[in-house]
Amino acid sequence: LAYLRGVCRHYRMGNSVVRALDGIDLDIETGEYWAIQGRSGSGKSTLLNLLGCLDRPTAGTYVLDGVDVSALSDDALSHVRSRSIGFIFQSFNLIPQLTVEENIEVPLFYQGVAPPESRRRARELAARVGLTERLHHRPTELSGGQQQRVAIARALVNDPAIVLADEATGNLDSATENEILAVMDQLHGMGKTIILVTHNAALTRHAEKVMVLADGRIESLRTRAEA
Amino acid sequence: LAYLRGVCRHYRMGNSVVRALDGIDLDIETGEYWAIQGRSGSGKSTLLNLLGCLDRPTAGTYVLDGVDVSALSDDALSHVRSRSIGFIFQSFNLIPQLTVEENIEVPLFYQGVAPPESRRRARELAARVGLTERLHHRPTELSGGQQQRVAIARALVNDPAIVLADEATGNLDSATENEILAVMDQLHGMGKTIILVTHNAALTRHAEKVMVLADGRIESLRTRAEA
Ligand SMILES: Nc1ncnc2c1ncn2[C@@H]1O[C@H](COP(=O)(O)OP(=O)(O)OP(=O)(O)O)[C@@H](O)[C@H]1O
Ligand SMILES: Nc1ncnc2c1ncn2[C@@H]1O[C@H](COP(=O)(O)OP(=O)(O)OP(=O)(O)O)[C@@H](O)[C@H]1O
Ligand SMILES: [Mg+2]
Ligand SMILES: [Mg+2]
Repeated sequence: LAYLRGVCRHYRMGNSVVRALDGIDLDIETGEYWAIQGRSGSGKSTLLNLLGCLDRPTAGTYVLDGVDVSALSDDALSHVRSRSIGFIFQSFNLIPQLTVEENIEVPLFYQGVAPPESRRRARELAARVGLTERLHHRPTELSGGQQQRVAIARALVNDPAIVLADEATGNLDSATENEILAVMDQLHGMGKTIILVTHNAALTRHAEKVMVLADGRIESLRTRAEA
Repeated sequence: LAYLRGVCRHYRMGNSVVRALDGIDLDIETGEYWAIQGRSGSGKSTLLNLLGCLDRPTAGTYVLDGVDVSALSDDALSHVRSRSIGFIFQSFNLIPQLTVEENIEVPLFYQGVAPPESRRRARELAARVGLTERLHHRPTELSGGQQQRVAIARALVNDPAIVLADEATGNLDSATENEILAVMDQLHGMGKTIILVTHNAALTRHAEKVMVLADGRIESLRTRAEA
């Protein structure tokens, strides 16, 4: 499905350079379930943003579905994203002026889906993450875990082939977290590729491949059979 | 130190009422270490905001240090807060235009502490949460866990008597989380009152009292000796 070769992401800060990613080589097959772990600041979000076409490498190659992503224009990149990638942000990125229902619905408009179909699908996803009773609340009228679940529902409403989740259960109690992980398992069972960044070691049980990052590099990578 | 009697917090939404807190009775002694758990949406942040004088009950009484908080003016409330309470928000609430160092320093200015003393103390707290190498970054140039640690450092820089932490380690790997919990234990050892909202059951080991909320009410409350 995708591969990275020598991928780097640097930030210049005055006279120094922050090497958020410092040489990543990776192969991802369609339908795999990955867990990415590592210390705070080790590069997990940076890697996920690159995989999700939200950012570009400063060096190296990223090929997705046979296309060299670094060669694409911003418009083409945005098109790839909205069509095949569902991204759950570590900081949610909900639109404050829209209700829960409207926030979930937004990605469908980009795909030319309109009411009543878009509204029906948004409500279906809201039900799946337990938010039916909050459809008309705005993000500031929700608890932290409820906001996180809106972000999850929105990422899934387009039925994306690839789901990238950046610590998507960090604000959830374990019962609710298990419900979300069951949704991820379901999606995986439907053939989707799942990549979860998580600090919770227990979540790696659901994954086939577990990668640990340290200082912008891959420290270890194991397949569950060996785990 | 504090007690709550019949505390309620309601929100009117059109024709319905959301009962975020629905009758809380609670006694908190100085120097205790509490853990608050419960499902997403059960009222934890709402309770913490009330305890931290960031919000007022719609009904009931909250007495802190012998003072009926509901009787205080906004100014007086704000004064109580900045002097004795350190609050770590679930969504961090950092100031985007300020650097890490400046963000940590802000509460000191309200207490009339100025550079070089304020700068020295901000750097001391930054070191304690492992952010010495990020002092001049702005929040958008930090990882999620680094932002969370700035929020922690800022809450502690005033040496508050009461520390209220709303899921303050949800974005941290377990090694970093343990470092933060060691800081909390240290503060508790100095006689401070600690109240942690957490989804991580393992964290309740550090607490003397563990409360579980459900639907805005206290479902259970146990003291560690019985645990
Ligand atoms: N401004 C508001 N208007 C209406 N309802 C609100 C508002 N703020 C919070 N709520 C509701 O109050 C309830 C309690 O919210 P609270 O933030 O205390 O939950 P929580 O236990 O902290 O959840 P989480 O674990 O997800 O952070 C939630 O159901 C939420 O939807
Ligand atoms: N715009 C930026 N400018 C400078 N440095 C940055 C910028 N964005 C991120 N960084 C740095 O890049 C490193 C990796 O960040 P990243 O967000 O990928 O970490 P992470 O593994 O997701 O951490 P966490 O677990 O805390 O979320 C961090 O040390 C961070 O300070
Ligand atoms: Mg991150
Ligand atoms: Mg909360």
